Amino acid sequence: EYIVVKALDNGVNLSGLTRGRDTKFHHTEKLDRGEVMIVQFTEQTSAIKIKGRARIYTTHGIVESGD
Amino acid sequence: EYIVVKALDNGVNLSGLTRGRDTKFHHTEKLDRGEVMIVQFTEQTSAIKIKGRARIYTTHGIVESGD
Amino acid sequence: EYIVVKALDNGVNLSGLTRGRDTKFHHTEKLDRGEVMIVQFTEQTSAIKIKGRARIYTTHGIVESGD
Amino acid sequence: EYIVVKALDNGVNLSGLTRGRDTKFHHTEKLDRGEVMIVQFTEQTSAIKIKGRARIYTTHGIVESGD
Amino acid sequence: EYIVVKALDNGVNLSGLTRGRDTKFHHTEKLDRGEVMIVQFTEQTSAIKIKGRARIYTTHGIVESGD
Amino acid sequence: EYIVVKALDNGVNLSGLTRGRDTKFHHTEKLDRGEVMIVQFTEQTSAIKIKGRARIYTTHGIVESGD
Amino acid sequence: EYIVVKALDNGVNLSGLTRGRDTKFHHTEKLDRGEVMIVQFTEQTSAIKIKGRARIYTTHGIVESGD
Amino acid sequence: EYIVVKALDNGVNLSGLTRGRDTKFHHTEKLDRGEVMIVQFTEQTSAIKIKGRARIYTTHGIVESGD
Amino acid sequence: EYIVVKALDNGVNLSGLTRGRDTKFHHTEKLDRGEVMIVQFTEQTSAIKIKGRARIYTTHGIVESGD
Amino acid sequence: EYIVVKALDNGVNLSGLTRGRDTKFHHTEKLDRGEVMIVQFTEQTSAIKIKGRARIYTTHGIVESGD
Amino acid sequence: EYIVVKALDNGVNLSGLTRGRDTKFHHTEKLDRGEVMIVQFTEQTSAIKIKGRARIYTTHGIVESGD
Ligand SMILES: N[C@@H](Cc1c[nH]c2ccccc12)C(=O)O
Ligand SMILES: N[C@@H](Cc1c[nH]c2ccccc12)C(=O)O
Ligand SMILES: N[C@@H](Cc1c[nH]c2ccccc12)C(=O)O
Ligand SMILES: N[C@@H](Cc1c[nH]c2ccccc12)C(=O)O
Ligand SMILES: N[C@@H](Cc1c[nH]c2ccccc12)C(=O)O
Ligand SMILES: N[C@@H](Cc1c[nH]c2ccccc12)C(=O)O
Ligand SMILES: N[C@@H](Cc1c[nH]c2ccccc12)C(=O)O
Ligand SMILES: N[C@@H](Cc1c[nH]c2ccccc12)C(=O)O
Ligand SMILES: N[C@@H](Cc1c[nH]c2ccccc12)C(=O)O
Ligand SMILES: N[C@@H](Cc1c[nH]c2ccccc12)C(=O)O
Ligand SMILES: N[C@@H](Cc1c[nH]c2ccccc12)C(=O)O
Repeated sequence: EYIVVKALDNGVNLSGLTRGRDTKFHHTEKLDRGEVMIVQFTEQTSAIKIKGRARIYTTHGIVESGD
Repeated sequence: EYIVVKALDNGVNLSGLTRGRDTKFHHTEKLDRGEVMIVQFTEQTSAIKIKGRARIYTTHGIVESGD
Repeated sequence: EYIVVKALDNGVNLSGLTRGRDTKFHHTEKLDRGEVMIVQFTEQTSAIKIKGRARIYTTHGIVESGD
Repeated sequence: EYIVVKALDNGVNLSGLTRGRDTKFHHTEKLDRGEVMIVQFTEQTSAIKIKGRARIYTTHGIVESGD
Repeated sequence: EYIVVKALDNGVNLSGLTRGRDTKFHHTEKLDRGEVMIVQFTEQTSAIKIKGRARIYTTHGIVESGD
Repeated sequence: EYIVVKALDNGVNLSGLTRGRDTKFHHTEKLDRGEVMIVQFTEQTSAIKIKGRARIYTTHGIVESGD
Repeated sequence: EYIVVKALDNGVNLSGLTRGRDTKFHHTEKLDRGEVMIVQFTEQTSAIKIKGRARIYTTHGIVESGD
Repeated sequence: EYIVVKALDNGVNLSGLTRGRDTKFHHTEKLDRGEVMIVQFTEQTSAIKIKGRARIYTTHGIVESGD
Repeated sequence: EYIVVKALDNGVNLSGLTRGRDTKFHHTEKLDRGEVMIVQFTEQTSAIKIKGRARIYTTHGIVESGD
Repeated sequence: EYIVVKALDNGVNLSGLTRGRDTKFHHTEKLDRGEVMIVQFTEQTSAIKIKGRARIYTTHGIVESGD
Repeated sequence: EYIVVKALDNGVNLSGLTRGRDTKFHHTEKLDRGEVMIVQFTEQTSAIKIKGRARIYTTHGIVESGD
C-alpha cells in the first residue's frame, strides 16, 4: 500500500507518524511545488499527515489538502 | 487498510482507541482546516473516532462527520 | 474488515460483544450527532450492536438504524 | 465474513448455533425495531437463525425474514 | 463460504451431511415460513440438503427448492 | 468450492467419486423433484456425477442434466 | 479448479491422465447422453482428455468437443 | 492454471516440455479432430508446444494454431 | 504466469534467459509459422526474448513482434 | 508493486529513500528526456521522490510532476 | 510481475539494476527493432531502465520511451 502526493505549492509538509504505543513525528519531507512523493505504510509508519496544498492519490480516491 | 481524513474546519479531533480488552483513547490528533491525515488500523488501534467537520474516505464510501 | 458508523442523533450506542463462548457487552461508545466511529472486528469483538439513529456503512451496503 | 441484521419489528430473535458435532443455540440476541446487529461467523458460531421481521444484508444479497 | 435459506412454507428441512468417508445426516433444522437460516460449510458439514419450499441464496445465484 | 443441484424430476442421482488413485463411487444421494443439494469438493470427493434431470449451478454457469 | 462436462451423445469418454513423469490414462468415465460430470484437477490428475460429443464448461469459456 | 486445446484437424500434437535446467519434450499427446485436452502446468511441465490446427483457450484469450 | 506465443512466420526464436546473477540464454525454441508455444516464468527463466514475427498474448495485452 | 516513470525533460531526479528508522536518500537516478524507469518498493526503499518534469504511472492513476 | 518491452528502433537498451543497498546495472540487453523482451522483477532486479524508442506494456498502462 502506498499513496502518491503531489505538491501544488511550495512548503508542503509530508510527515510520517510512528507505529506502536506512541504516535510521534519521525520524519517530515518538505516538498516544493510540482515535486511528487510516493510513500508506503511501513514498520515505522502507520499514520501520515499532510499540511499545505497538495493532491493526494489514494485507494479511496483523490483528495486535495490545504483548502 | 487505511482511511483518509480531511479536516473541513479547525479543531477536528481524530482519535485512536486501543485494541484489546480495554477500549481507551491512546492518541488524539488535532487537525486544522485543510489538513489531511491518513491512518491505518494497527496492533494498537482497532477503532477510530472523529469529532468535528471532516470528510472521511473509506472502503465503504465517503462519509462527512460533523453535521 | 471494518464498519463506519455516523450518528444521526445524540445518544447513539455502539456496543462491542465478546468473541468466544459467552456473548456479553465489553464496551459501549456513546456517539453524539455527527460523530463518526470506525471499528474493526477483533480478537475481542465478533458482534456489534447499534441502538439509536445512525447510518452504518458496511461491505453489504449502507444501513440506517433507529427507524 | 459478517452479516448485518436490522430489526423491522420488536422481538426479532437472532441466534447463534454452535460449530462442531452438535448444533445447539449458544446465544440469542433480542432486537427491537430499528436496532442493528452485525455478526461474524466464528469459532463458536457456524450457523445463524433469524426469527421475526428483519432485513438481512449478506454477500448474496438482501433477504427479508418474517413474511 | 455460507448460504442463506429463507423458508417459504412451514416444515422446510435444512440438513447437514457429514464430511469424511461416510455421508450421513448429522443435523436437521426445521424452519417455519419466513424464518431465515445462514449456514457455513464446516469441518463437520460438506453437503447440505433442503426439502420443502425455500429460497436459497448462494454464490452461483438464487435457487428455489420445492417446486 | 461448492455446486448447487436442484432435482427437476424424481430419481435424480448425485454421486461422489473418490479422490486418489482409484476412482469409485463412495456415495449416491437420491433426490426427488424440487429437492436441492449443495455439495463441496472434499478430501474424499474430487469428482461428481449427476444422472437424471437436474439444474446444476456452478462457477462456470448453469447446466441442465438429463436431456 | 474444476471443469463441468455434459455428454451430448452416448459413449462420451472423459479420461484422467496421471500427474508426474509419466503421462498415462488412470481412469476413463463413460458418459451417456445428458449425464453431467464435474471433475477437479488433483494430485493424481493433471491432464484430462474428452472424446465424443460433449459441452465442456471451463474458466476460459464453453467448448464443444466432438465436431 | 490450465489451458484447453480443441483439435480442429487430425494429427494435432500437444507436447509438454520439461521444467528445470533442460528443456526437452517429455510427452506428446496426439489429438484427432474434435478431441479436447485440458492440461495444467505442473512440476514436470513449464512449457507447452502445439503443432497443427487447434483452438487454444487461455487466460489471455483464444488462439488458433496451425494457420 | 504464462505467456502465449504464436509464430506468424517460420524461424521465430523464443529464448529463455537465466534467473540469477547472470543473464544468459539457456534455451531457444524455434517455431514455424502457426506453431504455438505457451511458456511460464520459472526458477530457471526470469526473462524471455522473441525474435521474428509472432503474436504474443500477455497479461498486459497482445503484442506483435517483428515489424 | 512498482511504479513507472517517464522523464519529460532532461535532468529528472528519481530518488529512493531508506526504509526503517531513518529516512535518507540512498540512490538518485538521473533521467534524460524520454528515458523510462520502472522501480519497485523494496527492503531498502519505502519512499520515492521525483523532481523535474515526468509522467508517473501508479496504481492510483497517472501523475505529472514538475509543473 | 513482468513487463513487456517492444523495441521500435534498433539499439534500444533494457537494463536491470540491482536489488539491495547498491543500485548498479547488472545486465543490459540490446534490442533491435521489432524484438520483444518480457522481463520479471527478481531477487537480482528491483529496477529497470529503458533507453531508446520502445513500447512498454505494464500493469499501469502502455508507455512509450524515447520521444
Ligand atoms: N523510513 C521511513 C520512510 C517512509 C515511508 N513512508 C513514509 C511516510 C512519511 C514519511 C516517511 C516515510 C519508513 O520506512 O517508514
Ligand atoms: N501509533 C499509532 C498511530 C496510529 C495509527 N492509526 C491511528 C489512528 C488514530 C490515531 C493514531 C493512529 C498506531 O500505530 O496505532
Ligand atoms: N478494544 C476493542 C475496540 C473495538 C474494536 N471494535 C469495536 C466495536 C465495538 C466496540 C469496541 C470495539 C477491541 O479491540 O475489540
Ligand atoms: N460470542 C459469540 C458472538 C457471536 C458472533 N456471531 C454471532 C451470531 C449469533 C449470536 C452470537 C454471535 C461468538 O464469538 O461466536
Ligand atoms: N454444528 C454444525 C452447524 C452447521 C453448520 N452448517 C450446517 C448446515 C446444516 C446443518 C448444520 C450446520 C457444524 O459446525 O457443521
Ligand atoms: N462425506 C462426503 C460428503 C460429500 C461432499 N461432497 C459430495 C458430493 C457427492 C456425494 C457426497 C459428497 C465428503 O465429505 O466428501
Ligand atoms: N480419483 C481421481 C478422480 C478424478 C478427479 N478428476 C478426474 C478427471 C478425470 C478422471 C478422474 C478424475 C483423482 O482424484 O484424481
Ligand atoms: N504427467 C504430466 C501430464 C501433463 C500435464 N500438463 C501437460 C502438458 C502437456 C503434456 C503433458 C502434460 C505432468 O504432470 O506434467
Ligand atoms: N526448462 C525451462 C522451460 C521453459 C519455461 N519457460 C521458458 C521460456 C523460454 C524457454 C524455455 C522455457 C524452465 O523450466 O524454465
Ligand atoms: N538474471 C536476471 C534476468 C532479468 C530479469 N529481469 C531483468 C530485467 C532487466 C535485465 C535482466 C533481467 C534476473 O534474474 O534478475
Ligand atoms: N537497490 C535499490 C534499487 C531501487 C528499487 N527501487 C528504487 C527506487 C528509487 C531508487 C532506487 C531503487 C533497491 O533495491 O531498493
